[in-house]
Amino acid sequence: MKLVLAVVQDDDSGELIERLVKNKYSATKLASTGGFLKEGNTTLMVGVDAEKVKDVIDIIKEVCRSRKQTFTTPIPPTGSASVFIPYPIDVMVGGATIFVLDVDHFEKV
Amino acid sequence: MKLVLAVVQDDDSGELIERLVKNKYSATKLASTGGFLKEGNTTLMVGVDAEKVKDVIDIIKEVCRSRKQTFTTPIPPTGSASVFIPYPIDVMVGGATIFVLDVDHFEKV
Amino acid sequence: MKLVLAVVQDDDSGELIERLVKNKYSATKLASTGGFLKEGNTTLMVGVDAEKVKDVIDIIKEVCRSRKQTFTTPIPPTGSASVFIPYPIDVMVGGATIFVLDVDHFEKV
Ligand SMILES: Nc1ncnc2c1ncn2[C@@H]1O[C@@H]2COP(=O)(O)O[C@H]3[C@@H](O)[C@H](n4cnc5c(N)ncnc54)O[C@@H]3COP(=O)(O)O[C@H]2[C@H]1O
Ligand SMILES: Nc1ncnc2c1ncn2[C@@H]1O[C@@H]2COP(=O)(O)O[C@H]3[C@@H](O)[C@H](n4cnc5c(N)ncnc54)O[C@@H]3COP(=O)(O)O[C@H]2[C@H]1O
Ligand SMILES: Nc1ncnc2c1ncn2[C@@H]1O[C@@H]2COP(=O)(O)O[C@H]3[C@@H](O)[C@H](n4cnc5c(N)ncnc54)O[C@@H]3COP(=O)(O)O[C@H]2[C@H]1O
Repeated sequence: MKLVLAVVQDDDSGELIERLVKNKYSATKLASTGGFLKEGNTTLMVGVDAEKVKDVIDIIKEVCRSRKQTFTTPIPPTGSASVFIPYPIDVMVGGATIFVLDVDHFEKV
Repeated sequence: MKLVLAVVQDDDSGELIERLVKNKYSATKLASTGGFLKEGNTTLMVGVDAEKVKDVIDIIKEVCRSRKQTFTTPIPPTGSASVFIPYPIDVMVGGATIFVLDVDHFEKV
Repeated sequence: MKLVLAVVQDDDSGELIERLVKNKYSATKLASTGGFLKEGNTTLMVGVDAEKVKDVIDIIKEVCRSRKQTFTTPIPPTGSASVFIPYPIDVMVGGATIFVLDVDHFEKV
């Protein structure tokens, strides 16, 4: 038995939990905060048989992989134009930090 | 030193902590959420000497063992009767998921 | 890779996180509650290379070491005096409970 602890972005945690549950994995969600950015994030605890660890990490990768997302931010009008011009900017989102711990003993009562 | 992580129902966590404290164990409580039912539950962290792990698990079993509880739900009146009839239904409550992790190094400062 | 779990007082957690971040460590903060005093405290998760564990524990010691703090509590006036007399009392604050766990596998995605 291994315990997978994954720190993921709040925006990805809902979809990640759905995918894990759909694949018959159990998970427990803990609300957490990043030390550097001080933003809320999610720490997920997934207890799983050792041979399934790779599968769980693959699911985390598919949902949480750092990716570029394009946000259109309105650029304030310049000169006489009174219309906001949408302007695309790229921001890196997602990402997951994964720790796998060995479990000495597992029991459900 | 071992670290016992137990995911238990919110309703059982108060009594469980009291029983652990009465038996001179220290515990730290983390609010958590179940991945499947999306209901609040409690993740308890108990650092304890290796030879006491079995005792801690026995206390968890006594307080949190899955058990049938009978709830009386009012059945809406039928026909001309205008009185709600209490009707007993059995629901499984309790339960605990327990992970025991090995602790490399323990220190209080 | 090791995972340092440190249960510290809420009042010390802000400064502790700043010191860790300044020393290029990453940390994740979990809100927690003490089993005995039922007061809020902070559980900090710091994943770090094995040879840096001692440095992280030294930083925790410097910020969180149990120490005497003098509080002046107003003593109600006695007799005809109508002025509160400040009276110093010593209280032990701080302290940290530290668990170091071995990490089987670490990955960022
Ligand atoms: N070794 C570890 N142990 C425990 N938790 C860990 C960890 N590595 C990452 N995390 C958790 O994952 C979140 C995202 O980390 P990431 O490395 O992708 O992205 C990080 C990283 O790129 C950067 N960063 C973090 N600490 C830094 C530092 N001391 N100096 C410079 N940049 C830092 O800021 C981003 C946000 O960090 P934040 O702390 O808010 O949030 C972190 C933290 O909650
Ligand atoms: N291996 C593990 N790793 C991490 N956390 C674990 C875990 N096993 C259990 N837990 C935690 O314990 C709670 C109760 O689990 P239990 O197995 O008694 O009771 C579970 C189980 O009977 C069922 N269940 C959970 N996941 C399922 C799934 N993928 N498919 C079908 N049923 C599921 O629903 C009940 C409530 O689950 P929920 O997720 O809301 O809440 C779970 C979860 O927070
Ligand atoms: N082995 C362990 N496993 C998991 N978490 C641990 C732990 N040892 C300490 N902690 C966490 O650290 C907090 C401070 O513990 P400390 O030992 O400094 O200070 C403790 C200790 O001096 C005393 N205490 C704790 N449990 C006791 C008990 N069963 N009987 C008598 N005194 C107790 O009360 C203070 C506050 O305890 P509280 O539970 O509110 O808060 C605890 C708890 O959240």
